[in-house]
Amino acid sequence: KTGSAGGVNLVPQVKNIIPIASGKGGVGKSTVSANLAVALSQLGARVGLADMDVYGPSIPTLMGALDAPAQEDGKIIPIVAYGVKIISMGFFVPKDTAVIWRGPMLSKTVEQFLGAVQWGELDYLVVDLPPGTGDVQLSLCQKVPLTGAAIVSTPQDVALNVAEKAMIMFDKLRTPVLGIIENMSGFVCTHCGQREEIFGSGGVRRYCLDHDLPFLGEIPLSTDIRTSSDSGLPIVDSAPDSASAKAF
Amino acid sequence: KTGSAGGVNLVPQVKNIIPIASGKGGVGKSTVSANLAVALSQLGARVGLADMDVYGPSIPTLMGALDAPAQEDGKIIPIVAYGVKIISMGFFVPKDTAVIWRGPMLSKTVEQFLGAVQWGELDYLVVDLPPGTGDVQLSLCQKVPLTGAAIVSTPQDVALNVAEKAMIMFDKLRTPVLGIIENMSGFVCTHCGQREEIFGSGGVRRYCLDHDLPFLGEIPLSTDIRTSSDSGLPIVDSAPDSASAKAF
Ligand SMILES: Nc1ncnc2c1ncn2[C@@H]1O[C@H](COP(=O)(O)OP(=O)(O)O)[C@@H](O)[C@H]1O
Ligand SMILES: Nc1ncnc2c1ncn2[C@@H]1O[C@H](COP(=O)(O)OP(=O)(O)O)[C@@H](O)[C@H]1O
Ligand SMILES: [Zn+2]
Repeated sequence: KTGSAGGVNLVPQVKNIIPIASGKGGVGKSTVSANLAVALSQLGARVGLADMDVYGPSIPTLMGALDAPAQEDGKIIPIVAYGVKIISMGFFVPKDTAVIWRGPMLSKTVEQFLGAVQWGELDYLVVDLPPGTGDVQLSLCQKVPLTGAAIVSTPQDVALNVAEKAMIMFDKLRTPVLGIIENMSGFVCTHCGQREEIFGSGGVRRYCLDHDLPFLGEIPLSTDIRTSSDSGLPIVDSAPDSASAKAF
Repeated sequence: KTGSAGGVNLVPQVKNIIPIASGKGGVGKSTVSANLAVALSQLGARVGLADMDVYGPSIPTLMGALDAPAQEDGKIIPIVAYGVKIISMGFFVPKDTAVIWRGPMLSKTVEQFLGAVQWGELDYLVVDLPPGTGDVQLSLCQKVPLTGAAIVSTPQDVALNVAEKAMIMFDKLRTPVLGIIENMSGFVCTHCGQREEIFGSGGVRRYCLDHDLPFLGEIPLSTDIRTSSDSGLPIVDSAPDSASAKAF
């Protein structure tokens, strides 16, 4: 494990911290983070979910958790949904407000969401990262030991080229990469069963073979994943026997 | 016009500066920026395209422009493709390198890409912004007068809620919002003609009606837009009579 260079580990009671990352935005990091956290909780693990996308938090919507957290002894008590403890900027910022902050404020938020939340004993803390390779990612890698990062990408070159930037960053910061998930991989028409490669497919599996990285699986592009996100019902819970849920 | 608060306008020779923005990543800001710039150039305007997505530049790939720019008298000479002058971090950073910078370096890059490039006289400078409401957006609004921002979103709630953050920011920074473009609006199966609402449709038009904002149009989700992006052939140039090109 790396991280917490020379400092104190802000969350010593957490066994595994797993960032879900991608250099690219809109590839499904939040959707994967939410469904992964719920799936781990269904297996009986004690799970936390930290939404570090400060500018564009969508975890509260995805998890149908819209209350504001309470405080106790100066610590924030996380909101619980589907058995998962959750923290997000979305709980503190009204819908009609934007967080217009420069870098240093982002780093403060990372510290708060780690050290100032009453996480309790956790087996897994899933961290939904924003796109890019900036302040939030750097601060996370420097403040706590990370078990390993899971990378999410869509299959096409334009997305994979940018998703790759997060992997390069983790290598530089000596954080292990657990592997890559291909999301929005192929679309099957619900009317005639024709398979359409809207964003392509297979691009991530090829990349993993070329770079000797574990391929963690593929999730289809499907309308029910998007509708479950919009309605705050993670698909691993709302349709556990569907192909989409099984892919997660 | 706002911006360049009390300072010197870094690009006085540019008539209109139009940021293409969205709080949300992966909604098509770069694809819209590239195709808009090429379409404006085809109409006879003198057009520049500045890729301010420092962590995840994709304009060089989208425009098929992969050479490194030359320098002359301490200024960067932009690369020209499809009649458009282009600057991007992608020209300066090799594929296997990530830009792992904190906020202040982003602001320096914004200044460089405005003041240190030999843009010449331009009718339009299209600026492809990264997701979020942070350093790059703040610096841009503070350094130059902006004509107005075009916002891009996909139709679903999760995306629109975050795309909205950019509009809130522009209002705060007294930058006009020209309107919103709905991208990836509906998908038509090429085999049976059935329309699938993978990301939904109509969400942006409704939002514009509710908030008294101009609706700038909708672009369908289509495989040929993605393939044209991956191959560096903006669709307004490679298939000018297609429905996708007409939408741009
Ligand atoms: N496999 C999928 N099929 C259909 N829609 C998806 C899928 N994965 C994600 N989405 C949708 O795409 C949008 C972007 O996903 P999100 O998880 O917010 O990405 P990120 O966190 O990388 O920005 C959301 O509206 C989500 O519902
Ligand atoms: N209307 C569309 N139909 C199909 N694919 C699209 C469409 N618009 C964008 N894309 C693809 O979606 C991906 C994300 O688009 P991009 O322009 O990079 O978004 P952003 O700049 O907002 O991150 C790219 O691979 C692009 O080719
Ligand atoms: Zn069909």
